[in-house]
Amino acid sequence: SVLVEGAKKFYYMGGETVRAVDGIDLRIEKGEYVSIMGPSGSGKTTLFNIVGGLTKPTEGTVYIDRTDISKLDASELAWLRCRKIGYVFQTFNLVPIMSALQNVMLPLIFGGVDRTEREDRAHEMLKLVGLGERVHHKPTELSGGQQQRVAIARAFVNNPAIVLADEPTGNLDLKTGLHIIDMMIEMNKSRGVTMLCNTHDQKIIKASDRIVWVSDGRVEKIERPAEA
Amino acid sequence: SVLVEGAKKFYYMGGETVRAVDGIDLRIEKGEYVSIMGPSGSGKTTLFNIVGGLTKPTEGTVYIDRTDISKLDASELAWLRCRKIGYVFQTFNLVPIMSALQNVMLPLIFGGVDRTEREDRAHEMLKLVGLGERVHHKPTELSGGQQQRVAIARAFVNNPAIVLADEPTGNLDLKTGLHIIDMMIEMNKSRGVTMLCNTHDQKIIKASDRIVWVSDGRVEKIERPAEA
Ligand SMILES: Nc1ncnc2c1ncn2[C@@H]1O[C@H](COP(=O)(O)OP(=O)(O)OP(=O)(O)O)[C@@H](O)[C@H]1O
Ligand SMILES: Nc1ncnc2c1ncn2[C@@H]1O[C@H](COP(=O)(O)OP(=O)(O)OP(=O)(O)O)[C@@H](O)[C@H]1O
Ligand SMILES: [Mg+2]
Ligand SMILES: [Mg+2]
Repeated sequence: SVLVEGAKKFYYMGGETVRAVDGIDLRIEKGEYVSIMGPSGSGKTTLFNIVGGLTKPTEGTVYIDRTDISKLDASELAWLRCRKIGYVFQTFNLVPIMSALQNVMLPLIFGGVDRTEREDRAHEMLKLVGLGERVHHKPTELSGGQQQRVAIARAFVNNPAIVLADEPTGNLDLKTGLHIIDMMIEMNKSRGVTMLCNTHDQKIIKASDRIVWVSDGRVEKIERPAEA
Repeated sequence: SVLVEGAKKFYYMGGETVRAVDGIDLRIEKGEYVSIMGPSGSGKTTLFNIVGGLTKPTEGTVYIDRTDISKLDASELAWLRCRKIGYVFQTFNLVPIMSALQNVMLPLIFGGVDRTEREDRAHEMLKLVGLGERVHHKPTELSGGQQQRVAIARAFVNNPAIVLADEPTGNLDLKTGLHIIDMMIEMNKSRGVTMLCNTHDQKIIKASDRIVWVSDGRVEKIERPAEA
């Protein structure tokens, strides 16, 4: 489960203070599928980075399964980021010199999985996202939506407890997007992966247990899809 | 106007040939607003790169205003890419060490515009895309959708004859996306900018004069929005 208490993130630029996140409280239960929606610039990626332990909040606390993540030492934080949480970044962040297969195998190295099994599991994930025929292509040899799908495969390959996905369907056509959303729902329902998705995509909203609306760094309202 | 005749782009990888674009003929009239739709990996970005003179086709010819662009020398090609055509890349391609304002001012340097006017025009474009308050932020200090809008502002600032936009609303929420689409329609109708948009966004489709559907590197069909 994820608990965010009083999170704030301020950037000081010249004379101005940018309040990217300006007081957010949020609780996500184990196995829940939560979408975060809001205008461009409203703080979704900043919240993602705070929850994922990638950015220290200016104020506030994040608990992952009741552990205050600011209290973790370097190796515990590394374990959290490599085993417990999977990330799909808005800008993909793939390793440019590695193939799709090698990129997806990467988290498994930290899982202490042997090479044959790493290859098998990476192949399997890439097939699941429709890229079985592109496994040896490097990121520059892939389309935008293909790179996005490699990033998604990489996030799930290690069977993390939580996946944080930042606009995971932004570069996908309707059909491919639906396929990916079905895969993420399947991961959520059958493997119990807790899902936190930043999205503008109505199709993801419909699949969610709850929708959190943010605006100007704060939570505006929270609702169930039936009400949305 | 843009004329594409028999365009093909093949990549040779180990024993395999990837047919990214596999025989495309396309004619776009001056001032037209054309959308290109198709599944992830179907060849839209590759076609964009061929039309924009960024990639040489394996076969086929591109004519911009009746000029075969493969016949242009280096300085003529530079003029084409800096003055005649504006680009919104799927991966934005902003200069990381420059602010939003400096990024948008860049094409104007090639236009021989003096500094005061460059700043004024860049400010004006950034206001038009809703970023008047973020002009001094660098790309890493901007949200994904804000970076996308800087890329859009940069594409239009030089008053090019043609704008090629690759998924320009992929990272934008509904409201911001509509605002940007209205701005592009305005540029098309009032300034006569010829628009070629790769997109998955139904809102852009509705605004287009024609929709070109691509699949596996070929044109599947072309229709008017009323029929779509
Ligand atoms: N440099 C390259 N080497 C090998 N294959 C490539 C290269 N660039 C692109 N491809 C392949 O060519 C095909 C078309 O790619 P392209 O980027 O044009 O697709 P797209 O329609 O823009 O997709 P998307 O909607 O995901 O952005 C894809 O299958 C891709 O894997
Ligand atoms: N390093 C930084 N320095 C200064 N301001 C920043 C920095 N990073 C983000 N911001 C600002 O904080 C605000 C929130 O950014 P964030 O990336 O969280 O938005 P977002 O909701 O993810 O937007 P989008 O939907 O466009 O991706 C934005 O207004 C942005 O300009
Ligand atoms: Mg974001
Ligand atoms: Mg593309």
